Amino acid sequence: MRQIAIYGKGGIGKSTIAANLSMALKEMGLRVMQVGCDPKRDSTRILAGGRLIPTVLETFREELRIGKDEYAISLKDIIFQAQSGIYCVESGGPEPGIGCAGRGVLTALQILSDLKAFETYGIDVAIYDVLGDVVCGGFAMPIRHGYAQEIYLICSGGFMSIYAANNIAKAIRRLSRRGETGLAGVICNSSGDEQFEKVVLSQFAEALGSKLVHLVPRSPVIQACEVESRTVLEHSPQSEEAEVFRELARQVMDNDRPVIPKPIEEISDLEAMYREHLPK
Amino acid sequence: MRQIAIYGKGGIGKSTIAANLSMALKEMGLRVMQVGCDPKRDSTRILAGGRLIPTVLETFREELRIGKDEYAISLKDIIFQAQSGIYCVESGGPEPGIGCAGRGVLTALQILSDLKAFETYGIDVAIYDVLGDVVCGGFAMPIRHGYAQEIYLICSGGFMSIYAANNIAKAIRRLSRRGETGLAGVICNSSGDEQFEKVVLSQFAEALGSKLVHLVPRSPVIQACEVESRTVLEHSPQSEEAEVFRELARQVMDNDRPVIPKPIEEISDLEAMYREHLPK
Ligand SMILES: Nc1ncnc2c1ncn2[C@@H]1O[C@H](COP(=O)(O)OP(=O)(O)O)[C@@H](O)[C@H]1O
Ligand SMILES: Nc1ncnc2c1ncn2[C@@H]1O[C@H](COP(=O)(O)OP(=O)(O)O)[C@@H](O)[C@H]1O
Ligand code: SF4
Ligand SMILES: [Mg+2]
Ligand SMILES: [Mg+2]
Repeated sequence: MRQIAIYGKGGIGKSTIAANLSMALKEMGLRVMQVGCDPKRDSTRILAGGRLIPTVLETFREELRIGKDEYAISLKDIIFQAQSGIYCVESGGPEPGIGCAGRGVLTALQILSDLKAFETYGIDVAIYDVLGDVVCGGFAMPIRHGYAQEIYLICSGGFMSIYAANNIAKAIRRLSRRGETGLAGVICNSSGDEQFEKVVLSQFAEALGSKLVHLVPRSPVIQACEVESRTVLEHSPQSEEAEVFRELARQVMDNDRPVIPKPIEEISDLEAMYREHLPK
Repeated sequence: MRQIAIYGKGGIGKSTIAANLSMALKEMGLRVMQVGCDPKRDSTRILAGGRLIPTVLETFREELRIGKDEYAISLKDIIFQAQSGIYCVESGGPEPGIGCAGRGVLTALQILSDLKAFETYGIDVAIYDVLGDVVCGGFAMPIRHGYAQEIYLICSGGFMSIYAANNIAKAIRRLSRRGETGLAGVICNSSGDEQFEKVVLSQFAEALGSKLVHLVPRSPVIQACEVESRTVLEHSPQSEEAEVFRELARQVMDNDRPVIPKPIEEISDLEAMYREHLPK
């Protein structure tokens, strides 16, 4: 079974890429589970027809409240099969204002494994959609505990998305278990200037010891799909955008050797690399 | 001295509003300090001419590394006066992958108060720009410890921004100290459909026991200012957008009675309220 994690700053397009990637993998005949690991709990919204599904943590809190434990949870309370056949899970977050959101994500992942979710549903690929703005000890737990085995960093042409990705690469280097988890690649979710993005993100990915795996164009079709809560492959199966996600799925399945990244230490070096390619 | 905090989901426009509000307050003759409380450390970028200033936490770590403590930090190492005269601070975040980012923000705020930053610079208004995607115990610390006294929630017409704001309101209710901290209001940073936003955000704000304080239009001028790393008031002082921020500053200064919010308990009720106003 492959465990693939999508990290990147807030609003960069993690959920959009995760949902469309899940769909393309499903089309290849694989059994796919997408696990939202963002307290916003909206990772699987496109897959679930616009619905925000119940979360593992809120279901767990219900059981705790009546004196039971995680083994009282039934898999059908926390795993929802979308019309497409993809299995959807949302970790959820803590009660607002208390507890550790990152720790909560880990708890949710541990519940899935204690309840043998992957085995029960015969899952081939798990896609984890993880918040990447805060690279704290909490949110790095999926890496530390070996869940996020093949990690993709989502970037655009904006400097802050590269800065966030470099920080995540620092966490991967510090926490990944040799041979088990690592950086699988960088994916560009374009903010418009594809020429600039290809050059600067290829250089960034290579500096990390990895590669720019694919570029997803900025597209009104992708935006429209979100409003309709459908993936691009369901909404416009013949479109160029649908083909982009099919190609991404092929790249991801072929690319099974994650590396320990070599992040850029100093922010001034990161800025210098970035400025080099800015149009004069 | 007024301590005003801006909370909201990632990418909603917190830093854009914070920087332009700081500028408008400065124009009113007030001495203003903006403190970025987001590990991305880009809150004061527009104010500092595109530069990412050194953070409190990285400066603190340097001192710790050579066996010193926070009192070895000199204020001029962590507080930078922009050309506009506004004082800029970035809390920064932990070393990636370890430690608690929220706890780090609190540490940075405590260092500012231990070093008597507000007294030394004669600050009238402090603006805290705080990450609101993760409403964990860590990021709620500025509320719990009485720094975030007048809290503004930034929303747009998108449901997820309202969902995030409602979660922050839950944290405020749980943690705010009666009479000291509370919800001061909702600010709309429009995503385009102002008609819909005014209706749904007024209802949401009133349900919380507060009000919709102001609406900032979606505008290419505001976008252009970010690219040039200048506030709207510096870039286009006579523009309608500049006047919007001047009005916001007046509203904020007049509005000094924060409330303990009454957040909407169930997500289904929040969705129902939202759907009521959607165009049929
Ligand atoms: N390639 C793209 N073209 C157009 N819009 C996009 C694209 N990728 C993402 N978006 C839009 O950007 C917004 C943020 O995307 P989302 O996947 O929710 O980000 P994240 O999960 O990283 O917070 C959504 O409204 C989405 O529709
Ligand atoms: N009213 C607006 N009109 C146009 N663009 C905006 C507006 N508000 C914010 N933006 C843009 O949206 C992006 C995100 O804003 P930012 O303030 O960085 O969000 P946050 O601090 O909440 O993450 C920036 O590129 C900014 O220029
Ligand atoms: S470790 Fe991260 S998720 Fe956990 S409380 Fe701290 S900031 Fe929040
Ligand atoms: Mg998302
Ligand atoms: Mg910001």
